[in-house]
Amino acid sequence: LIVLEGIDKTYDMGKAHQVKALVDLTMRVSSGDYIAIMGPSGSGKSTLMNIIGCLDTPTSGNYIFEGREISDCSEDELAHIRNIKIGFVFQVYNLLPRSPALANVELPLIYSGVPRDERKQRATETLTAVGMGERVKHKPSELSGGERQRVAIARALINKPSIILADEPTGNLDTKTSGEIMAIFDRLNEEGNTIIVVTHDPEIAEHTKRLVLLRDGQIQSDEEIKSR
Amino acid sequence: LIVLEGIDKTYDMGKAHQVKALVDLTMRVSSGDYIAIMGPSGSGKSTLMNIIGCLDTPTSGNYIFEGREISDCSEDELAHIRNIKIGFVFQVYNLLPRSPALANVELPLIYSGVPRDERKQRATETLTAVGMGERVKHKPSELSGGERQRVAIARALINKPSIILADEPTGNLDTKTSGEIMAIFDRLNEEGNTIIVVTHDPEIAEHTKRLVLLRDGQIQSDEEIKSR
Ligand SMILES: Nc1ncnc2c1ncn2[C@@H]1O[C@H](COP(=O)(O)OP(=O)(O)OP(=O)(O)O)[C@@H](O)[C@H]1O
Ligand SMILES: Nc1ncnc2c1ncn2[C@@H]1O[C@H](COP(=O)(O)OP(=O)(O)OP(=O)(O)O)[C@@H](O)[C@H]1O
Ligand SMILES: [Mg+2]
Ligand SMILES: [Mg+2]
Repeated sequence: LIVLEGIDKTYDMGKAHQVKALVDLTMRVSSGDYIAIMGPSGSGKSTLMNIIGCLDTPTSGNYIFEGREISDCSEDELAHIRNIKIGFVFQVYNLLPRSPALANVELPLIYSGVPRDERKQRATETLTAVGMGERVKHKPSELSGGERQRVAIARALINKPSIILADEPTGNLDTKTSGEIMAIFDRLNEEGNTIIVVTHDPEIAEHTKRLVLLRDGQIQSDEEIKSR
Repeated sequence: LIVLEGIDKTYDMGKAHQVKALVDLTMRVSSGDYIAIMGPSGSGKSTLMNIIGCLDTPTSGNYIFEGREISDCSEDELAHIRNIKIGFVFQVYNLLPRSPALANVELPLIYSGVPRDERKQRATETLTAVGMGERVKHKPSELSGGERQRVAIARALINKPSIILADEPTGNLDTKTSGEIMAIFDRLNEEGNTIIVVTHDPEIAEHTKRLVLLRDGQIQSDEEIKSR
């Protein structure tokens, strides 16, 4: 489904000072994989997720998505991948600050041309599924940290994407609410969807089937999780 | 040191719909306390921290800080409390987006009138203490989630406040880096400072001496942690 080969991502900070966020990274993802990515703060996890999600481009290396090299894709093809095929839960939520939760979750459905009444109904259902049914009218500034995180999760799932990329989706959630979110991801994976979760929490990683460890921009290990 | 009595915080969402974020909350904090606040997402933890930190005012109830009722304080007195007496680590970091990490951490020292060279030196030392010595020139958008969190922590500590309020300071940090941050907080508490940490992680709470559990805006329990 996804092949990353020899991916480098380097930032130039001027005056010969470079940050190598990813170094010669190679990784394959098959359809239906359920992967946890862990590693120290600053090790390159979000950078990797942004490249997989076609939100950022590598400095060098190949990214082949469903058999197609991403750097050859048109802007329309990339927009389709980002908005329809992939659902992305950002580490920093990225919600529209002046829109209520409901409008934020409806946004991807506007892109895919769903009519207004159906949009409102599906957005309400998805918000309810993540425990946010009582907060649909609140703007992001009127929500707690964990509530904003759940709105971001609902928005990522609403277009029923077959690939879900979640960058620390439970960082601001208590244990019970984390468990509810992971139950949603577990069920989506059982239904055949591909899920990649960045997490710092080993208990979250235990829901997945494969653990990729990053360190200093490189893959330290990439192993099946045997305890399941 | 701090007395909260009968604190209510209610948001009016129009059309007779109210959110009661805090309900009749009473709590005392003594100098040198080391408190963890836990509770479900949306239970009122950040709202409580914002009131303790004088960043928000209760709808009703009393807040007595060092013997003085906060609602009687002048704007200057409040600014002194917020900037000198209290160090606040926000759940959403609140860094200046166009300033590098160093300038962000220097900001409280500008408020307290520290000269330029000393500011730069102290900010560099504090950033190094939280593992960010290599990233002092990066702006927030050029930092990872956990790196931004650590810049926010450095900024909260730089004025050597005697009261530290940290709202989920390790939510985006790996286990090792979390341990380094908690070691800093442990040491500051041993030196006599008062520390209140909101967390979803029981391992973080184990560093503290007292656990306050919130649920639906009310204190469910307030107990010493005996395992230490
Ligand atoms: N725009 C940028 N310019 C320069 N350096 C950057 C930029 N963006 C990220 N970095 C650096 O790249 C490294 C990797 O960042 P990344 O966000 O991928 O880390 P991460 O593994 O997600 O960390 P965390 O667990 O803290 O979220 C970090 O050290 C960061 O400072
Ligand atoms: N400005 C506001 N207007 C309306 N409701 C609000 C506002 N700010 C917060 N709330 C509501 O108040 C409740 C408590 O919010 P708070 O941020 O204190 O929760 P929290 O315990 O910190 O949660 P988390 O663990 O998710 O950060 C939430 O249910 C939230 O929706
Ligand atoms: Mg990250
Ligand atoms: Mg909060």
